[in-house]
Amino acid sequence: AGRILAVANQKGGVGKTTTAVNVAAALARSGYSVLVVDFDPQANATSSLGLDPRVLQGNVYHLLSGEVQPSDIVQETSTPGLYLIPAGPDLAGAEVELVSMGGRESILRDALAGVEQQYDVTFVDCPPSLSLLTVNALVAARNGVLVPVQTEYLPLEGLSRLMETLEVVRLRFNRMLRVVGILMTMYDARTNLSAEVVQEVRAHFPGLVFQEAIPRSVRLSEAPSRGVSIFGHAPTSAGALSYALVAEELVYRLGIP
Amino acid sequence: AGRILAVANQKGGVGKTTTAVNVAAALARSGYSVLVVDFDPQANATSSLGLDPRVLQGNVYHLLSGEVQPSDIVQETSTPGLYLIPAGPDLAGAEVELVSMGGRESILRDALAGVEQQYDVTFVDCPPSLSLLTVNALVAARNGVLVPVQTEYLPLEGLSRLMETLEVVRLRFNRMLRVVGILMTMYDARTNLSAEVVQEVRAHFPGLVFQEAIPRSVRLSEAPSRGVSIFGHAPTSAGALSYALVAEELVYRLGIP
Ligand SMILES: Nc1ncnc2c1ncn2[C@@H]1O[C@H](COP(=O)(O)OP(=O)(O)OP(=O)(O)O)[C@@H](O)[C@H]1O
Ligand SMILES: Nc1ncnc2c1ncn2[C@@H]1O[C@H](COP(=O)(O)OP(=O)(O)OP(=O)(O)O)[C@@H](O)[C@H]1O
Ligand SMILES: [Mg+2]
Ligand SMILES: [Mg+2]
Repeated sequence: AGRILAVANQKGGVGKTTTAVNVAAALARSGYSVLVVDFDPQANATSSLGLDPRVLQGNVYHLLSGEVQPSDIVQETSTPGLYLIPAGPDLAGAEVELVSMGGRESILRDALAGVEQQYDVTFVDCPPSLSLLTVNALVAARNGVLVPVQTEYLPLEGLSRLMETLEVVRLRFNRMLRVVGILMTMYDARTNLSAEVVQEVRAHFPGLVFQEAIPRSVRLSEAPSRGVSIFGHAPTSAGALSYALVAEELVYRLGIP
Repeated sequence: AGRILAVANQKGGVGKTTTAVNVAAALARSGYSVLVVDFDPQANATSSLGLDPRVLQGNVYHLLSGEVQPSDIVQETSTPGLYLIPAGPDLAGAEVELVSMGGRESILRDALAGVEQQYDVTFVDCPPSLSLLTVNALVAARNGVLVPVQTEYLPLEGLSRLMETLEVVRLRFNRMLRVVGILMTMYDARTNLSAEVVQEVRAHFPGLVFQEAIPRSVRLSEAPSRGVSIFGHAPTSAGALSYALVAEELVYRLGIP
């Protein structure tokens, strides 16, 4: 059956959306059937894949309320084999609504029931917070969580807090939750800071850090403006090569045939 | 009386904390008495100013519940004239608790009553969300909001959504709310993307964008690891000069004598 992963880190701007979109695209290019679920009210994964969150009829918010099934709102993207469940502006209201519902932590898990039969890998892109939306994604993530960490000091500082939170969620809501891998992002070889942060994370979390670090590359920040992945925008760039290598290592870490 | 500003943008990693800390430090260096309120559960402003959020007794969470007065928990920093109301890990729980309280949008405003008599300028550093914590900061911001925008595509996309939200908050909770200025951050002169984004923002929001854009500079991302502002870490760097110019323009925009 297919794998479901959350892409999470409460620190903002560390490359969660960029990682979800481009690792998913790399897997789709190698023939896997892949789904991205945009679970951030900012809807950045939706626009990065070329869709306008304001005009789409159905989105993940309607999935939470049970109004629709996943297959009713799945969208195709410009990458063959890569599908999207979009976010919309109304998702911002879900946070407050979820608080007063019973079983509020597992609403997304139940709403996504069955997608693992249709897709080889599903990525849930999380907002920059440890809120109920992110907890829902962590509970839905049957196969674990991918943690992008920007190679700078403030993002590093938040990592141990995130690990503590993951442990709480694992004990209380999802025994299967584990960290599939920590991906170092926006690595700048010209600075000592990047190298120091990578060294520190590898020392603290042995075996968890992907071999490949994603370099800082303007091509990666340009791609969303064209609504395509890095492979559509700059297929021979350093960012494209790095994300392809990360996708290969992810397949190995997940034990996908 | 003193000014109170929120530093807000729901997009993650755009430089909210870096801006709050360094503009505040620049103003303190020119003789103003300045307060930073760390209203983000990540407590990045607290650690950027050299304090450990885990060991501090009182923090902004205790202020919300009325247990303490601001003067009970204010901390000095390594910059003379710059003071901090720290955040702590328990702030993460405030979001859910605030939802069910009456007058929930103005809890911070009431808790900070009187600080404008003691400080020339107060900055409230916001988390990356449009949640009740951020709404509280926007309601407390008697003199408006400073909006950092990273010079890239995804942050640009979120700006119009943020402006819509500010308008809703202004109409419903705080008639005085206005955008004091939009500050372009992490400007990279080597890429077309940065220049295009700046041009687009200036065209869309005439008169709102600070003259000075903050350059991308590794010195700015190193400073938090030493717990000092950019002026303490690298006083002659491009980042230090830029933040000093922004502080001067802010004084002008706020009409401070
Ligand atoms: N390796 C990279 N090199 C250069 N720019 C990058 C890289 N990865 C991401 N970016 C850019 O940095 C910004 C932040 O990345 P992204 O939006 O993916 O982070 P995020 O963690 O999803 O943010 P949020 O916390 O707001 O959800 C975006 O403008 C993106 O295009
Ligand atoms: N001009 C700059 N040049 C280089 N690095 C910067 C610059 N401004 C901020 N940074 C670094 O970029 C990262 C994001 O900045 P910062 O944490 O201030 O953003 P934020 O908007 O407060 O993030 P969050 O949304 O998580 O609160 C940090 O590692 C910071 O040190
Ligand atoms: Mg994102
Ligand atoms: Mg911050």
